[in-house]
Formats: sequence, C-alpha cells, structure tokens
Amino acid sequence: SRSFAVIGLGAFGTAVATELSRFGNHVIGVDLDERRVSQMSATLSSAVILDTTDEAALREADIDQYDVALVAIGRDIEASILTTMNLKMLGISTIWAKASSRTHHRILSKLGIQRVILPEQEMGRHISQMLNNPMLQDYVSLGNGFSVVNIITPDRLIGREVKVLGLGRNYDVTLLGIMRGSAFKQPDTPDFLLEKEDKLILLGKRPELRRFGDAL
Amino acid sequence: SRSFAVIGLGAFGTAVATELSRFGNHVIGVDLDERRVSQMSATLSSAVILDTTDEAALREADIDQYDVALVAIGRDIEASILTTMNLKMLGISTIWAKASSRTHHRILSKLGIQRVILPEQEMGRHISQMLNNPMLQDYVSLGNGFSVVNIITPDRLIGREVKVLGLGRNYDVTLLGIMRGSAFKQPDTPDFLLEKEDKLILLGKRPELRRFGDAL
Ligand SMILES: Nc1ncnc2c1ncn2[C@@H]1O[C@H](COP(=O)(O)OP(=O)(O)OP(=O)(O)O)[C@@H](O)[C@H]1O
Ligand SMILES: Nc1ncnc2c1ncn2[C@@H]1O[C@H](COP(=O)(O)OP(=O)(O)OP(=O)(O)O)[C@@H](O)[C@H]1O
Repeated sequence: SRSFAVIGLGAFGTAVATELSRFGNHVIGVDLDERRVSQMSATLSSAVILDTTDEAALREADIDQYDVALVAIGRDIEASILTTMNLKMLGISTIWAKASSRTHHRILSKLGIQRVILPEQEMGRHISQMLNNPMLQDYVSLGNGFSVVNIITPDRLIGREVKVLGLGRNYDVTLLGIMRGSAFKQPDTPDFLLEKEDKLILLGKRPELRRFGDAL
Repeated sequence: SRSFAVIGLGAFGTAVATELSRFGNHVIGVDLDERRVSQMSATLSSAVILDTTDEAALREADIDQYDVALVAIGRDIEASILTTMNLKMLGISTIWAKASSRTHHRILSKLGIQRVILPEQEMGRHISQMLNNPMLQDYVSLGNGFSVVNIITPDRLIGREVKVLGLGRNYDVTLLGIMRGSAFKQPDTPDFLLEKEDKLILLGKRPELRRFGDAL
C-alpha cells in the first residue's frame, strides 16, 4: 500500500488527508500554518509545519520517501507551482495538484505531473447538472460522452410497467437496473411495476439522457 | 423551465452559473465585486453588482422573481448566512447554499433551505477514493451504501474471460456491462474476452467493491 503526503491543509486538502487516513493509509499532512497542522496531528500519521517552497526543508522532513503527493494549495499560485516543482525534484512518482483557475491549471499541466484537479469547477459542473435536472439524484461520467445516471421515478409513473419509459425504443438509453431500497433489481418479469422511490439507473450518451430527462 | 440567481461569483459560483447558462437557462449572476460581475456579464443573461446582505437591494433588483437561488459565498460566513435568510424572506422556493466548514453547514441547514453543499469536502472525498484505488476511473454513490464504479481492466486480465473476475461467486458485485470505446457491451457470449482499455462498470455495496478492487 502507498504512503501519501498532502500539502496544504485547507478544506480540500484536509478532506483528502482525512479520508485517506480513514482507509488505513499512512498520511503526512504538511502546512505553513501551525494551527492547521496541530488540528490534523491527531487524525493523521504525522503532521509537520513546513514551507514547501523550500526544497531542502522538504528533503529534511523526508517527504521524498512518500509514494504519492497531493498539492492542495489554491490561493497562493506561486507556492503551488514551486511546491509542485520541488516534489518533482524529490522524485516522487505520483503527484496530483489542485488548480484554482484555468491559467493555474495550464501551468501545472505543463509540469508533467499525473493529475491536475479543479475542485470548485468540477463540483460547479456537477451541481449545475443537479440544478438543471431536479429529478437527477446523481450521475457519473464514464468517458466517451457516456454517463450513468440515477433518476428517481416520477410520481406519474408509479405503478406502471418499465416499458412506458420507452427506453431502447424512443431513447437510445439503457436501463441498467432499478434500486429499490437496498436491493438492485432487473425488471425482467412482465409483472414488474415501478414503485414509489424506485431509482432508475440509466446509461447513455449525455444528449440522449437529457432528452429522456426532459420528457420525464 | 426555471430561472436561476447565482450569488457569489468565485470559482464555484462562476462554474455553476456558466454551465446553467450553457444549458439554455436564464441566469443572473450577483456579486459585490465589480470586476467579477463585469467578467460574467457577457456569459450570463444578466450580472449585477449588489450587496446581498441588503434585502431591499435584492428586491429592487427583482431577485424575488427567480425560481432558484444558489448562494456561493464561502469565505464571508456571515454574508452567506444573511444572504440565505434574505432569499428566504423573498420567498424564493428553491435555495441551495455552499458551506465552507462543518459549522457553516450546520447553521445553513437549520435555515430550512433545500440543499447545503460542501464542495471542497465532497471533491476531497472523491479524490481520496481515486488516490486510494488507482484503478478506479470514477464512481457514483447511489445511496443505501451502493455505488456504481468504473474500473479499467488490469493488464493481467486482458484476453481472459469475464468469469475470472469471480463476480457473483467470490464477490457480491454485479457487472452492469463493459464500456469498450464508445460502445457499451454485455458479456453474454462464452467467447467474450476482456480487451485492453475495457472499462468494467460494476455495482455493489462499497465494502464489497473495495474488497474486489483490492484483489485486482
Ligand atoms: N508555501 C507553503 N507551504 C506550505 N503550506 C502552504 C504554503 N502556502 C500555502 N500553504 C497552505 O495551503 C493551505 C491551503 O491554501 P489555500 O488557502 O490556498 O486554500 P484553498 O485552496 O483556497 O482552500 P480550500 O482547500 O479550502 O479550497 C493553507 O492552509 C496554507 O497555509
Ligand atoms: N455580501 C455579499 N454580496 C455579494 N457578493 C458577495 C458578498 N460577500 C461576498 N461576496 C462574493 O462572493 C464571492 C465568493 O466568495 P468567496 O471568496 O467566499 O469564495 P469562495 O467560496 O472561497 O470561492 P470559491 O467559489 O472559489 O470556492 C466573491 O466574489 C465575493 O465578492
């Protein structure tokens, strides 16, 4: 299993470090801010106060021993870039970094790291989908324009057969199954009727899913 | 279709407003900061400079006419809370608000709005899952402890039959199908063999998915 260094203990960095720790990983939290470091010292394997723009200080703290580093510095773009460059100099094999703007994203992407994340923008896109489609409980993009979506059965379709949805016929959308309570069901019997709170788990290309969702 | 007021044009608010606009919705962007408002004026239906802690100013700008309001003020917690209270006073039927901390979340939740979001924390949890499971391309929680995950086929299983995964037999995990390029396939023929870059779309409870992922 891999060890993780999370640099920058803002809301995002703290959430990642805490969750990774909860999965049983060895995690070190790093920040300039003494208060943030001490807040995390009980939760993580270790937590150190350190200016990560200082390569020597990073080496002295053995950060080069870690398998994976996440740079979660958003506001101070120069600190984010310098820190990322330092981690590359340390030879850390997997580096992910958060960007706070498109320009920040472009610079970090040119540093040849494994992943650049735009958390606010990605959540913003996600939330806009949920606001645009009130029946959409959740969704995940599979790449290639496909998504899996979780839509709650509209009231007017309760008690009806699955075929009234017109899937396959009117919409190039696949019903993967139905979540009913804690059971995942395949509506493969003719007497299967939709019930209140049934969640339709659908797969399709996004324009087709939108078309289906609008018709609901 | 519904009209949207996005208050607070930081990275998150801007992303939501931009995407909602792109879907063809009527969107007004609101911020104290003149520069941020002017940056969005071409993208949105309208953009106004306004201190949203001022209820009279909100009414004067006809914000009460909007169906949905999103409060995307993170740093100034008092402004976020006051703004949310004002929007309730205006009678807006759907209000979502971003919180920047657990305490902020608890206060907003007590105001009786439709949804409180913690974007950095939710992205942090998502990213921690991707870091913890390098083969995990993406996933979505369906509620009830179930998730749909997208896992890239490990190299050592290329050319093998789907049954070597041991799904149903060793793991209470369902294979919903396989994404191959831009096609979604069901491996229902005996000669179906896994190919490089095939994405396994799996459904199961999270501990079972983790167990399966660890074994991969
Ligand atoms: N040179 C540095 N060395 C170490 N830590 C730093 C350095 N510069 C900034 N930080 C830390 O990075 C953390 C996150 O920074 P920032 O305030 O940019 O967060 P953010 O990205 O806006 O926050 P969030 O994660 O809440 O979205 C802060 O706790 C800050 O102290
Ligand atoms: N009283 C107010 N009225 C209108 N806009 C406000 C008010 N107070 C703050 N804002 C605006 O809210 C916006 C977002 O604020 P903030 O800096 O808190 O962002 P954030 O939540 O940290 O950012 P991000 O969305 O990037 O995560 C800012 O553009 C700010 O001008």
